[in-house]
Amino acid sequence: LIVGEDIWKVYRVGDVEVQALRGVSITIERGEFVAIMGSSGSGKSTLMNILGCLDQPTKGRYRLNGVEVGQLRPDQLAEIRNQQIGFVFQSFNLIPRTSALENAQLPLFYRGLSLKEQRTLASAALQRVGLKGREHHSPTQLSGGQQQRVAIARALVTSPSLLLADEPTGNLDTESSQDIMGILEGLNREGMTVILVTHEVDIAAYASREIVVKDGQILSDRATKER
Amino acid sequence: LIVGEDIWKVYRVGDVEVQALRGVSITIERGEFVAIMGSSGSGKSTLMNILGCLDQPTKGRYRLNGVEVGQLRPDQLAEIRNQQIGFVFQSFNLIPRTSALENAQLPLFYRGLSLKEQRTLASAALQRVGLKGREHHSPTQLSGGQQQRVAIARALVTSPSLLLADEPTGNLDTESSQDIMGILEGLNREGMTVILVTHEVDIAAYASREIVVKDGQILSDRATKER
Ligand SMILES: Nc1ncnc2c1ncn2[C@@H]1O[C@H](COP(=O)(O)OP(=O)(O)OP(=O)(O)O)[C@@H](O)[C@H]1O
Ligand SMILES: Nc1ncnc2c1ncn2[C@@H]1O[C@H](COP(=O)(O)OP(=O)(O)OP(=O)(O)O)[C@@H](O)[C@H]1O
Ligand SMILES: [Mg+2]
Ligand SMILES: [Mg+2]
Repeated sequence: LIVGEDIWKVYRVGDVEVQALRGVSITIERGEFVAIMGSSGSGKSTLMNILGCLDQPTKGRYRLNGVEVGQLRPDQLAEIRNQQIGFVFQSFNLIPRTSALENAQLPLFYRGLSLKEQRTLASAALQRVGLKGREHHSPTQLSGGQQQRVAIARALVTSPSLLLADEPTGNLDTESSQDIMGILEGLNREGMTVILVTHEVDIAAYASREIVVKDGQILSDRATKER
Repeated sequence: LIVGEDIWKVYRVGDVEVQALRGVSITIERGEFVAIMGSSGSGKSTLMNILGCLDQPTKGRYRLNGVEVGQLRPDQLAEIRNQQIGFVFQSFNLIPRTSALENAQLPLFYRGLSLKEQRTLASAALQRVGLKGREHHSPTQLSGGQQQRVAIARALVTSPSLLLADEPTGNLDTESSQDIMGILEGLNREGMTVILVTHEVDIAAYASREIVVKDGQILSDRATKER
């Protein structure tokens, strides 16, 4: 599904160069459940953005489902993202002054579904992450963990084949975290490929493979015992 | 230092009432180190905002340092906050398109310090949280954990007597979390009162008192063994 070869991402800030990724090669098969761990600033979110077709490498190649992503136009990338990928961002990226329901519904816009069908799917997704009764709240009317759960519902509403989740339980208490991980586990058993970034060992334990990133490179990549 | 009596906070969303806090009474002495825990949506951030004079109760009284905060004008509240309180928000609240250094420097603006003195203090604070080399990055050029650490540096730069930190290590790996908690522990030993919201038991363990919030009320309030 995912083949990244010698991926580099270099940013310029003023006259200083920040090498966020330094030659990352990674292969992920369909249906895997991968946890990515590493220190703050090590390059995890940068890697996720590239795998999720939200950003392109400075150097190196990335094939998603056999398609060379590096060669595509922005509109083609947007279509791939919408058709195949669900994304939970580290900072949620919800639309302000817009309800939880409308936020969760957003990815369905391009699917030719009626508004009523969109609302039904979005409402079910919100209920699944424990947000019944908060559908009409806008982001500032939601707690941190509730905003994060809206972002998760939004990522799942299109039933994507690939889910990239950057710290999806960072703002959640233990019980809500376990609920969310249970949902992801179930979806993975049904075939969804899951790649998640986490700092928490208990969350990483749900995955069957753990990749550790350090200073823009892959430090280790090993199978882990499944629960 | 802090005396909250029967604090209620009720929000209206459409024609629905959300009772975020339902009669919370809390007393915190100078120099304490308190951890607040509880489920997502239980009322922790709402309580912190009221204790930090960022928001006022719907009902009930709050005395900070002997002063009835509920009676004050917004400019008086702003002065109290700036003089006495350092605040780490759950969603960081950094100023976009503004460097880490300028963000950390912001609370010093009202203190009659020269720009050079402000920059020196802000730079030292950033170095203390491990952000040397990232001073001139703006928030979008920083990782999630780096943004969180800028928010922490900003909260500490005025050497406040009271620190309210809402999930200060939520985006940090274990090592950075321990570094930050070590800094807070040290400041607490020097007399700073620390109230922190966390979902993580390991982080709560640094405190000497644990308050659990549930459905807008205090469920339990007990002394915990100090490390
Ligand atoms: N747009 C950008 N411009 C410049 N530097 C950047 C940019 N985005 C990220 N960086 C830098 O690249 C490095 C890696 O960032 P990244 O966000 O991938 O880290 P991370 O592993 O997700 O960290 P965290 O655990 O704190 O979220 C950091 O040092 C960061 O300062
Ligand atoms: N401005 C608001 N308008 C309406 N409802 C609100 C507002 N702010 C918070 N709420 C609601 O009040 C309740 C408590 O929110 P709060 O942010 O205090 O929770 P929390 O304990 O910090 O949760 P988390 O652990 O998810 O951050 C939630 O159910 C939330 O939906
Ligand atoms: Mg990150
Ligand atoms: Mg909160």
